[in-house]
Amino acid sequence: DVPEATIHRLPLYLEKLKLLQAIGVEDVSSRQLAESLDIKASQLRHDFHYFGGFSRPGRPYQVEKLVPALEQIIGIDEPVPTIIVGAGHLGQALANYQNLGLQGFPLHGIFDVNPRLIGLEIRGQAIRDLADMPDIVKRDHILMGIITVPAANAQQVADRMVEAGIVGIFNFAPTDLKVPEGVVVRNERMAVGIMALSFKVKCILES
Amino acid sequence: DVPEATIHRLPLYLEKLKLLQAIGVEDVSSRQLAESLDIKASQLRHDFHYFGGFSRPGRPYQVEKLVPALEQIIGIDEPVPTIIVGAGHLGQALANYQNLGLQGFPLHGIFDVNPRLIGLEIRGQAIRDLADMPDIVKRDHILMGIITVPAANAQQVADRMVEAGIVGIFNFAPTDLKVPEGVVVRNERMAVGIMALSFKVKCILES
Ligand SMILES: NC(=O)c1ccc[n+]([C@@H]2O[C@H](COP(=O)([O-])OP(=O)(O)OC[C@H]3O[C@@H](n4cnc5c(N)ncnc54)[C@H](O)[C@@H]3O)[C@@H](O)[C@H]2O)c1
Ligand SMILES: NC(=O)c1ccc[n+]([C@@H]2O[C@H](COP(=O)([O-])OP(=O)(O)OC[C@H]3O[C@@H](n4cnc5c(N)ncnc54)[C@H](O)[C@@H]3O)[C@@H](O)[C@H]2O)c1
Repeated sequence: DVPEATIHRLPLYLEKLKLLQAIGVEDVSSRQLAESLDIKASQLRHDFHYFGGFSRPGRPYQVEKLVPALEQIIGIDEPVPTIIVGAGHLGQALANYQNLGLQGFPLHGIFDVNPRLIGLEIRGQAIRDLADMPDIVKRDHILMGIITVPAANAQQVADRMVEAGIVGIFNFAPTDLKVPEGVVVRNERMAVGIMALSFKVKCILES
Repeated sequence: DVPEATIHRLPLYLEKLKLLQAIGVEDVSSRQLAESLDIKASQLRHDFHYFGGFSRPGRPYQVEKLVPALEQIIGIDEPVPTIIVGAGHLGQALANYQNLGLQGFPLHGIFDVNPRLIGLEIRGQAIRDLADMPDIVKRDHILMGIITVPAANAQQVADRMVEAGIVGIFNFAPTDLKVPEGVVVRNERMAVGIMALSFKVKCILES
């Protein structure tokens, strides 16, 4: 079992390696890569150990090889089509966010129940009625869903997503979702991020 | 120095303890608290060790004492007034998010440069012109700022925040900000969260 903290660092390694690839860097040592992310080289090697290490001890990593290897491990070696349910402020902000598609999660639909929103276009995607969601999920074999509805409606939306075939739910609503075995939920709490920042601000003020 | 992963778990401990407090639980063991968060009890004790441990070995934690202790460590024993710069989709979603205030970060202003947005109200807060931001930051001694502008404008906004007295920046724009010594930036990348989810979905599909 791979620890949560290791899973969290994989996208950060990938993001840095892609930057190196874009500027033509061919090799990178564990120390260089780790220092660019403000972590210890031993932590990086320990993380990579879960996936076979990627290079012989003492030899640098080949960027051309490491990028596709990490993409495969994360599961974005092929695009992962995604839907959003809830086309309010946050849903529209995510639909509008170009990086989501660039990072491997092309948006295949954004759904809502408010008739005044149906048909509105965000970067070329028209908001559709929630009733159309199951057909789209089945048609395009969609496995990932993002929930940006009010907390009171989130469980019901999760149930409909799971019924349609979704196995990974990215939940922004401040409520814990119950899902069956074989479905994963990730709660995105911006409050966790801002509290971590608050801790660091306090450290600065006290030093 | 407290590790990043430990800092990240503090808000999660606090969130769980507040739930226990709300249902009248007085004592909780490290095992119970850890299991409710799906982590090892030894990891929790190791985290608390950085802050003095909070209880004698083998004795449970007192919820009434632990909640204020963690609030103080995180820096939310008193409200931390915050501003948002960028009142587009994401900025409005954050201004609309009631939990931010409940978690200890009351919103003291949301700013933009688009004249069509100035004056629009979100949950009682009127969007103001960016030109008014420095006065508000100085008047209310605001230390935290959230950036939800396009990547191209983010550095310029960060500079103005720092000039006005902000020391903690929560950055949503997909770009790295340069800030002077004594200022902390936290980049919130939803893409990291969704990739971590993708990894787990892949594990499920392969098992
Ligand atoms: N995790 C975080 O840190 C964070 C930050 C901001 C907002 N939020 C949360 O994200 C959610 C969305 O916030 P917002 O500001 O966009 O709210 P909003 O009210 O602007 O949008 C919610 C949308 O959901 C739609 N909706 C309601 N019930 C639905 C259903 N059953 N099926 C489909 N659509 C439905 C509504 O019609 C509306 O368009 C809220 O739960 C909010 O608390 C979380
Ligand atoms: N981190 C993530 O995962 C994530 C997710 C969604 C969006 N985003 C990012 O968040 C940002 C906002 O996204 P959005 O969908 O709300 O965009 P948006 O275009 O709807 O809103 C941007 C707002 O910023 C304002 N603005 C531009 N320059 C400004 C300046 N110098 N000072 C003050 N205001 C200024 C604009 O007038 C506009 O209202 C973008 O950078 C986007 O890439 C990040």
